[in-house]
Amino acid sequence: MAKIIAITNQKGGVGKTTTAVNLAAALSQSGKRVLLVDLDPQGNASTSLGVDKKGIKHSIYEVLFGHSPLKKAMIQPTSESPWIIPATPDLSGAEIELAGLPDREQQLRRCLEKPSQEMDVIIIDCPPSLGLLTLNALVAAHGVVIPVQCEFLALEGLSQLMRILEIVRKRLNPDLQITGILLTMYDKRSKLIRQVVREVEKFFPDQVFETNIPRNITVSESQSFGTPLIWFDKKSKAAKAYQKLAKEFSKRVFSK
Amino acid sequence: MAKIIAITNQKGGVGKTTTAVNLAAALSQSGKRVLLVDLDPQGNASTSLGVDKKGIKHSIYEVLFGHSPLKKAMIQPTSESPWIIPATPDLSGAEIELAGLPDREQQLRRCLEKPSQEMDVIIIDCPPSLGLLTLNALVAAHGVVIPVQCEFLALEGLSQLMRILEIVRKRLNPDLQITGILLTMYDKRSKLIRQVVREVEKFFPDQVFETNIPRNITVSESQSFGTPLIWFDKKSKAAKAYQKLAKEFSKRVFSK
Ligand SMILES: Nc1ncnc2c1ncn2[C@@H]1O[C@H](COP(=O)(O)OP(=O)(O)OP(=O)(O)O)[C@@H](O)[C@H]1O
Ligand SMILES: Nc1ncnc2c1ncn2[C@@H]1O[C@H](COP(=O)(O)OP(=O)(O)OP(=O)(O)O)[C@@H](O)[C@H]1O
Ligand SMILES: [Mg+2]
Ligand SMILES: [Mg+2]
Repeated sequence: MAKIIAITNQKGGVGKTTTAVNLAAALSQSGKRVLLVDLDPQGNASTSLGVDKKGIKHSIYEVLFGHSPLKKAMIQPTSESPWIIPATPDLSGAEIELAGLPDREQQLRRCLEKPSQEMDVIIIDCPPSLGLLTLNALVAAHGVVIPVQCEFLALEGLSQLMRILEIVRKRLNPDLQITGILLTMYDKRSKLIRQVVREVEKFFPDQVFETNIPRNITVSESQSFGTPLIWFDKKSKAAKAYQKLAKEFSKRVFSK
Repeated sequence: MAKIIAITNQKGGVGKTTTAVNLAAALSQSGKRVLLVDLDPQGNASTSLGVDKKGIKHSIYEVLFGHSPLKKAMIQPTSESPWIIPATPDLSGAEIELAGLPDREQQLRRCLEKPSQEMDVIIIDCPPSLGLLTLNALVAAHGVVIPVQCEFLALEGLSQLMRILEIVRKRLNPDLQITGILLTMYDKRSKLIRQVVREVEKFFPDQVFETNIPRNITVSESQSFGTPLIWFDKKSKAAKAYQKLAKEFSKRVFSK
């Protein structure tokens, strides 16, 4: 049975997609069978793995509403890369369409029952909101990784997100655990950033990953080439940090 | 009649809130009567203006659903600052609740009819999505300002956003114009950033503001002190850029 992990934070631009893609790639490189689900209508995870969205007939939208079997939507862009179920702009209408269904939060969990027989880990990249798409991911998941940009505004959303996770655990998914909080775009030269880091470690002591991800300009370049950073610029500090994160993640997720 | 301008982009973390707050503050400083509407459940615009959200009884949530008159929700944190209608976490349930209403996209437009008699400009800070909250802002608005971070992934969402704006203009709000595209976190040293800027200017030649906003670490600091950057660190390059933007914005919005 695969472990299902959602990468989520309603704050925008904190590194959810960058983390989902590079974590999935590092785990796949270490021999795990990995499926990445792009659940964001922007489709940034699909682009970051080099998927050309224009030609896609079967995306997560068709899978969610039962129009396509999940197996038809799975793509492996290169032999080394993780499998991915891409997202297209059609997904932006999904939240309103889901709102009208009976078990509206359970759709994704149902879709992932079959593939979790063949995979070791399924990683879900969430959009920057706490709407029905993210709720579907939280109901399907065993764990959540929460990327937090080391900026003041990012702190605000963290306690709101923790409250939501508690509600989901009580009412919809008792298995849901916090796999870890990941500090991203870390720059040790800035006093404010160090202060934000101290706050996060104070409020959530056991949950912060030891690994943090430094800011690195080649992240954006790797995305423009549709290649995970850990292969595009493997010697960069951020790439090495994602490899280290994959080891720490595996200890927390697979050794239980 | 006030001009109503939505600050929107479904890509997260591109500078929507930073732009909404500093543009509103600069316009208010120049003598305009300004109302800022925080339409993001994260409530970052409220925090950036120093509003303590814990004690709020009347927020944009109560106003949208008719529980509070708008006048009761308006706050002016200091005598110089713009007026604001704050957002609280209650707003995160609004999209599902709006989905069940008949004129679900028109709620905000109706709420803003009265205040636009007394204001010169109403600025709406949108969440990072194209859901019903953002749709309400686009139906109420005369213009949109689109902050775009100079990063590769940010380009992807731009054409999707333009398609949505076209649909809103055809079906819901024929007055909707693009006030301008604002390039944020601009760093001229990076080759990729200069490439992204060239792409944006090529696709949307007349719409990009001449002013762009440089990256500046004191932005985040100003937010932690609940003070707009243009007052917190008025000599910084980003603060001067926002003052320049306010002038360019006024020419595009008020001189018509
Ligand atoms: N470690 C890093 N160093 C430098 N830039 C980074 C880093 N991580 C992410 N970025 C850049 O920051 C931007 C935001 O990252 P990303 O898109 O992964 O965040 P996100 O949380 O998925 O955003 P959204 O909320 O829109 O889904 C991207 O342009 C990306 O290139
Ligand atoms: N010019 C700038 N220089 C440096 N940092 C900036 C600049 N503009 C914004 N930031 C920082 O980038 C982060 C994202 O900015 P902001 O919150 O305004 O974006 P947003 O688009 O409103 O995000 P969201 O999608 O979550 O609503 C914030 O932490 C902010 O402090
Ligand atoms: Mg993303
Ligand atoms: Mg914002």
